[in-house]
Amino acid sequence: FIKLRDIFKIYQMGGEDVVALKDINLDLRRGEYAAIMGPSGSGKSTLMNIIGCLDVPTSGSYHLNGQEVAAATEDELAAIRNREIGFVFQTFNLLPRATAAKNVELPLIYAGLPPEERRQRAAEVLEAVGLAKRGHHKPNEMSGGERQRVAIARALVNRPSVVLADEPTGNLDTKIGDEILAVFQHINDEGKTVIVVTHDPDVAAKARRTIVLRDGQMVDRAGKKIK
Amino acid sequence: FIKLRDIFKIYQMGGEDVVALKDINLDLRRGEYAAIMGPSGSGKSTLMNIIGCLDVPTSGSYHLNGQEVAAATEDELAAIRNREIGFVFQTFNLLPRATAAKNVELPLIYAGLPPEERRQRAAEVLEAVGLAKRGHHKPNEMSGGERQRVAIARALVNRPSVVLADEPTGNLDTKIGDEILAVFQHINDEGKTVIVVTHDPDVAAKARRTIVLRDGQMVDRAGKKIK
Ligand SMILES: Nc1ncnc2c1ncn2[C@@H]1O[C@H](COP(=O)(O)OP(=O)(O)OP(=O)(O)O)[C@@H](O)[C@H]1O
Ligand SMILES: Nc1ncnc2c1ncn2[C@@H]1O[C@H](COP(=O)(O)OP(=O)(O)OP(=O)(O)O)[C@@H](O)[C@H]1O
Ligand SMILES: [Mg+2]
Ligand SMILES: [Mg+2]
Repeated sequence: FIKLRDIFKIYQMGGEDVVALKDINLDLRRGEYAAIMGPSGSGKSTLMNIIGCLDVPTSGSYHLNGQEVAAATEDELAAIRNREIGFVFQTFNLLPRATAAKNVELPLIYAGLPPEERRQRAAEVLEAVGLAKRGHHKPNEMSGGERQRVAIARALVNRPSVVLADEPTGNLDTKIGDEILAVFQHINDEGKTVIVVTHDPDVAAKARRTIVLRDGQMVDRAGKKIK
Repeated sequence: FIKLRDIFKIYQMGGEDVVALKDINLDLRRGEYAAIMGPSGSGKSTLMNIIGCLDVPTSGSYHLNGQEVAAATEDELAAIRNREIGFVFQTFNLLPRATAAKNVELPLIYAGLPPEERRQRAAEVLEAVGLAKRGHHKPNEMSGGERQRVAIARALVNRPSVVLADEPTGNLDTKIGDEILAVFQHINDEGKTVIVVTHDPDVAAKARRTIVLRDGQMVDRAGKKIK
């Protein structure tokens, strides 16, 4: 379902190269629930952005559902991102001048849903993340953890087949964090693929499989490079 | 040293009021090392912003080092913030078009330090947070945890007497998070006051005292309101 082969991501910056990912080889089945862990700067967000079709590798191949993503047109990529993938960004990336509800409705606007159905679905998913009464507030009128939950709600509202969450509980207390993870588990029980980047071993424990990065490479639990 | 009496913070929004803080009474000694915990939305960042002179309460009084902050002039407040207080924001608030080193030098520019000394100090504190080689990169060329560490470095570079850190390890793995906490402990050993907002009980355990908020109020460990 997700097949990464020999993936490299290298940022060329003036005289130096920053190797964000190297030698990444990874197979993920449909319906997988995986956690990605590793030190700050080890390449986790970069890997997520490539899986989520938000970024392209410098070299290597990425097959999603049998299709080589590098060969896809801009329109095909946009359609994949909107229909199939729900992405929770590490820095939320909410529209500052739109209310929480409008932010959450955005993927449904792209999907062409009528207004009443959009409002209904946005309200449902905001309730699921504990923000039922805050839909009419803007991001800068909310706490850090509330904004994180709006970003989570937006990623889930289109019922995507792949949920990619980059440190979704970083700004949340344990209780609400567990509620969010229960939502992810429920989604995974329905057969959807869930991939979570986390620094928290308790969060990784909820996944069925853990992938560990160090300095841009995959390593096993002893820290030795996997090939 | 820090004395909050009957602090309220109420946001008036159209027809409704959001009570972010109510009945806050708190004494913090000079050299205290305190953690503030509580659910998402419970008022932690709001409390930190008031302590850090970045926001004013709706009612109540705040004495800092014997001076009533509400009675201070704009210039006096700016001087306090620049000389006495180092603030790590939950959302980092870095200048996107400046390098990490320039971001870290900013408080020293306000303090009037000459360029060579600024560069030296910025390099020292960037090394202390594990970013020795990244000073010439901009925030959008860095990972989430790297940006968080630039924000931490900037808060510490002017050697403030009060360090206020709003969830400083939220984007960091355990190893680098522990290194940051060791830096805070070292600063506290020198007699400086350190206050950390955190969702992580392991981080709170490093402080000498924990303050718990729920729905804008201080509660004891059983969850009962403190008066
Ligand atoms: N500018 C604002 N206008 C209206 N309400 C606000 C504003 N800023 C914060 N709030 C509300 O005040 C309450 C406390 O917010 P605060 O940011 O202090 O919470 P917090 O404890 O830091 O939460 P988190 O752990 O999620 O960061 C929240 O309900 C929040 O939505
Ligand atoms: N646009 C960019 N230009 C140059 N280097 C970059 C860029 N984006 C990321 N990097 C670097 O690539 C490496 C991997 O970054 P990435 O964001 O994937 O790390 P991460 O594992 O998500 O870290 P964190 O846990 O701190 O969020 C880091 O060293 C980072 O500084
Ligand atoms: Mg990241
Ligand atoms: Mg906060």
